Order: sequence, then structure tokens, then C-alpha cells
Amino acid sequence: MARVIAIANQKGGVGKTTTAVNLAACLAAADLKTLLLDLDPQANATSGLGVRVDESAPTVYESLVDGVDLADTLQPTELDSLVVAPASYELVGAELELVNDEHRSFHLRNALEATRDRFDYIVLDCPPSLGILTVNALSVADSVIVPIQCEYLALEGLSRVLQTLDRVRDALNPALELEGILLTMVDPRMNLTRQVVADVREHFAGKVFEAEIPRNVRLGEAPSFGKPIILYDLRSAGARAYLTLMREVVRNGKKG
Amino acid sequence: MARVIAIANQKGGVGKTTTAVNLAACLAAADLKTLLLDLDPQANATSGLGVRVDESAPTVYESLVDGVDLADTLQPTELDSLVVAPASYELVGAELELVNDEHRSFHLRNALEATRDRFDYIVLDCPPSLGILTVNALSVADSVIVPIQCEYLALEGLSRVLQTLDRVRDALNPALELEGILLTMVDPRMNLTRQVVADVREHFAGKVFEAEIPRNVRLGEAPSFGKPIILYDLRSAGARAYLTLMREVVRNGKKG
Ligand SMILES: Nc1ncnc2c1ncn2[C@@H]1O[C@H](COP(=O)(O)OP(=O)(O)OP(=O)(O)O)[C@@H](O)[C@H]1O
Ligand SMILES: Nc1ncnc2c1ncn2[C@@H]1O[C@H](COP(=O)(O)OP(=O)(O)OP(=O)(O)O)[C@@H](O)[C@H]1O
Ligand SMILES: [Mg+2]
Ligand SMILES: [Mg+2]
Repeated sequence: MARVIAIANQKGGVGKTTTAVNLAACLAAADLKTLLLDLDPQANATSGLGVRVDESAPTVYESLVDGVDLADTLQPTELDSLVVAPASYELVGAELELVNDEHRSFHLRNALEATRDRFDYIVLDCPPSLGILTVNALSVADSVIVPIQCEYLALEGLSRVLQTLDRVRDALNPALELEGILLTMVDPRMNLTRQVVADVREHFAGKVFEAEIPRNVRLGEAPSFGKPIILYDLRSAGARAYLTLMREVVRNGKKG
Repeated sequence: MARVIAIANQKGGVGKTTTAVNLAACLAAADLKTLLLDLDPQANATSGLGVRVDESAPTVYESLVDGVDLADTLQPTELDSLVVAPASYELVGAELELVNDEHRSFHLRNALEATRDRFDYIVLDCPPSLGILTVNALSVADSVIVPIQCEYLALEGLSRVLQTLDRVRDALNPALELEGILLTMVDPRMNLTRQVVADVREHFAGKVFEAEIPRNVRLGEAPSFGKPIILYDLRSAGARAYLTLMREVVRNGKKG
């Protein structure tokens, strides 16, 4: 029975995709059958794992809007236990096409119904907005990871995301939990970073992952080779951090 | 007659707001009457200049959707020649509310009609998407600045933005020009950065600003004090870079 984890934060460039790709890859490397589902029209997670999709092949868009079986969209990766449901630019249209649909928040839940039990983990990469695509993710997820970059603007965005979690929990998905807040791109030399890290850990005690993702050049380079960090540079600080995060997520799952 | 410049790129966290805030502030510091109009529901530009808006005060949302006069939304800043038309979270609703409006791309153009001539420059900060809010900005802008962070994923996003420019130019705004591509968060120690900078300058020769914005901790700190970089730390590398950008933009304007 898959644990479905959404990676969400409407603020741009905070490490959602880097986290989705690398958490999924680390889970797969631990032999947990994992599906990475890309919900962002920019399809960064899809290309970050080197997945190329033919014009004619179905993607998450066709699954959400045309009801194509999600299983028909799945693409393999370099890791045996990791498959990808790819995004495409047409997803931009999904927000508008679904707007008048009274079941618009549940298209993803329906799409995942049939495939869910084939996996141990399903990781959902969300776009930088709290629109229909992200709400679809939050409506089907068991839990949410909120990556935040340790800078001033990140804190405002964090309260916004948590408000949205509460609303989705009340209206659409009572079982939705916060898996944790993940501090990303942590640069210990920056005063601002240390201040923000301290504030977040104090204000949200118990909700922040022990694991922190350091600012690490290798994490920026890996997607240009279409590889997760553990295949690109296993000894890097970035790889070690995402492996630590993976273990923390799996342990949390067992306490369940 | 104001020059209207949109700051756009659907990729998150590439420095749109930092560029909008600091270009606007530098123009104002040069005694050019400047309006910074915040089109992002996250309102980072608004808070980055220390502008607080009462619950009851009208914002860009009321101007776009309810037809409130834009002049009624304007808020002062610490710089005499800089005012802000603030965003608010309700703008999230604008995308959905305008979707069935056949003039949905022109609400901002209409809102700016009356106020345009009071300014020398109007700077529009766009959200990380190519949805209705960004299309409204591109429909009224004279030109667009596209900030890109020098990392692999940035290049894919860049072609996407330029495609959108072309489409808006053909369908909605024939006079729309590319003001320039702005390289941001440049860290000369990163190999990937140097490679991306070289590729962009070669591939888009003549369209890339001479000015480059370095990765500079002070630029990340300034918004937490609600100040543009020139008031926060005038001698920083970030301040010098945005002043250089401002001069380049003003020179381009004179060549017309
Ligand atoms: N820890 C890190 N160290 C260095 N670079 C990083 C790190 N995490 C992410 N990056 C880089 O920062 C950029 C933004 O990260 P990413 O794309 O994961 O953010 P995002 O939240 O998914 O962005 P968007 O909001 O556009 O979807 C990418 O170029 C990525 O490679
Ligand atoms: N040159 C720089 N050096 C250091 N930090 C920077 C620089 N430019 C921007 N930042 C910081 O990086 C983060 C992202 O920048 P910014 O908010 O301007 O991007 P954006 O494109 O507007 O993001 P969004 O897509 O969410 O609107 C902010 O915390 C900002 O303070
Ligand atoms: Mg992403
Ligand atoms: Mg912004």
C-alpha cells in the first residue's frame, strides 16, 4: 500500500524538484518500489531523471484530463525500482480546463487509484503555485514535505503553505499530514541562513526534519546529466543529505 | 510617457522580484518617477520594499478585477520617486475569475491607462508562471527583462519564456520587445555557471545584458529589512550590479 508524499511550496526555486527527484531515487536505491509523478508543466523532474517523452506518448496530462490509464504513461529510469509518470507543457492547460469541473480536485486521486498498490512510495513534484495541480496532489497525498530555502521570503511562504494544508485537510482530505519541513540550500556561512534555521526549528519544533540539505554545487549539476545525485556523485554532501532524509522518511513511516 | 518593463520567467526563484525591486529603486534614485506594480499573489516585491497594506486598502487585485482606479492603490516608499501598487493573496483568485472573460488579457492595460503618464518607468513583477497574470503584464509592457539563474534548468525555461513572448507579440502586443536576458546569482566559482553563462552569451548574442548580478548575501538579506539593496548596503556587489543594470536599461531607452 503506497505512501503518497507530495512535495509542495508555492515559492519558486526552493528545491521541490531537487527533493522530489532525489528522495524518490534514494527510496528506489533502497529497493522500495517508487513512482515519481511530475505535476509541473515545466517538467523539470522528468528531465532531471533523463526521461525523454515522444510527442505521441501519453503523460500525466492525458491521465488527468482525458482519463488515460496512468500505467500507460510510466517511463523507466536508470534505477530498477524507480519509474516516472512524466509531465508535459500541456499541463498548463489543465488548470484552465479543470476549473469548471466540480470534481476538479480529485482527478489525480482517481488516476492513482488503479496503480497505487504497485508501489511502496509515490512522490509528487508540484509546481510553484497553490492552484489546481497542487490541490490535486494534496487531495490524494498521505503527507506533504515542504522544502524551504533559508532566506527571509521563505518564512512568509511557509505559513501560506501550511494554511493551505489545513484547508485541504478540512475540505478534501482529512488524513493529510505534514511529513516535515525540509531546510534546503543551507549555507552555514550566511548569517541570514543561520538565523532563519534557528527561527524555523524553534517556531516549528518537532515538524522540521533533522536532515538538512546543504548548498552543494553537485546538486545543481546532476540534472544537466539527467541523473539523481546518488548516481552522479554518491560521495557528495548532497547525496549524503538526501540519503539521510530518505532514512528519516522511512523511519517516520514505520511509526505511522 | 512611461516605459513599461515586465520582469518575467515562469521558473521559480530566478531573481524576478529581486530584479524588479532593485531596478525600480535604482531608477527612482536617479530621479526617474517609477511605479513598481506587484502582480504576484505572494506579494514578495510589496514586502521587499517594506510596504504594509491594511486589510481594507485596495490592491492590484481590486484594480484588475473590480475596476478600482489604480491611483487609489499606490503606496509610498522610502524613496521619493518610487511608489508601489501592492499585490495581495487574493490575486490567486484573479486567474480563475478572469478565465471566462474575453478581455482577460487586457485588464492590466486598462488599469494602467489613466496612471501611465505620471511615471517615467513602470516595472511589473510577475509570478512564476505563464498564466493570465503574466500574460496581462506582457500585453501592456513595452519590453521584458528575463532573469535567468545560471543553472541547467534555467535554459529550458528561457526558451519557453521567449516562445511566450513571440505568441503575445503576434496575438496581443505587436510592439513587445525583449529588453534583455539578465544573468542572476552568478557564482564565478561554479563550473556549471561559467558554462551556462558562456552558452547563453553565445546563443543569444546581443540579447544578454552586459550587467550580471553576482550571488551576494546582501541581496538575500535586504528584503528582510524591507529595503532595496541601495538603501541597505550601497557598497555591496549587489548594489553596484543593479546600478549598472539601471544605467544600461536607461541607455537602451534612449536609443529607442
Ligand atoms: N542544495 C542545493 N545546492 C545547490 N543547488 C541546488 C540545491 N537544491 C536545488 N538547487 C538548484 O537550484 C535550482 C532550483 O531548485 P529546484 O528546481 O529543485 O527548485 P523548485 O522549488 O523545484 O523550483 P520551481 O519552483 O521552479 O519548481 C535548480 O537549478 C537546482 O538544481
Ligand atoms: N544575486 C543574489 N544573491 C543572493 N541571493 C539572491 C540573489 N538574487 C535573489 N536572491 C535570493 O534568492 C531568492 C529568490 O529570489 P527572488 O525571490 O527574487 O526570485 P523570484 O524569481 O522572484 O522567485 P518567485 O519565482 O518565487 O517569484 C530570494 O530569497 C532572494 O532574496
Ligand atoms: Mg520544480
Ligand atoms: Mg518573485
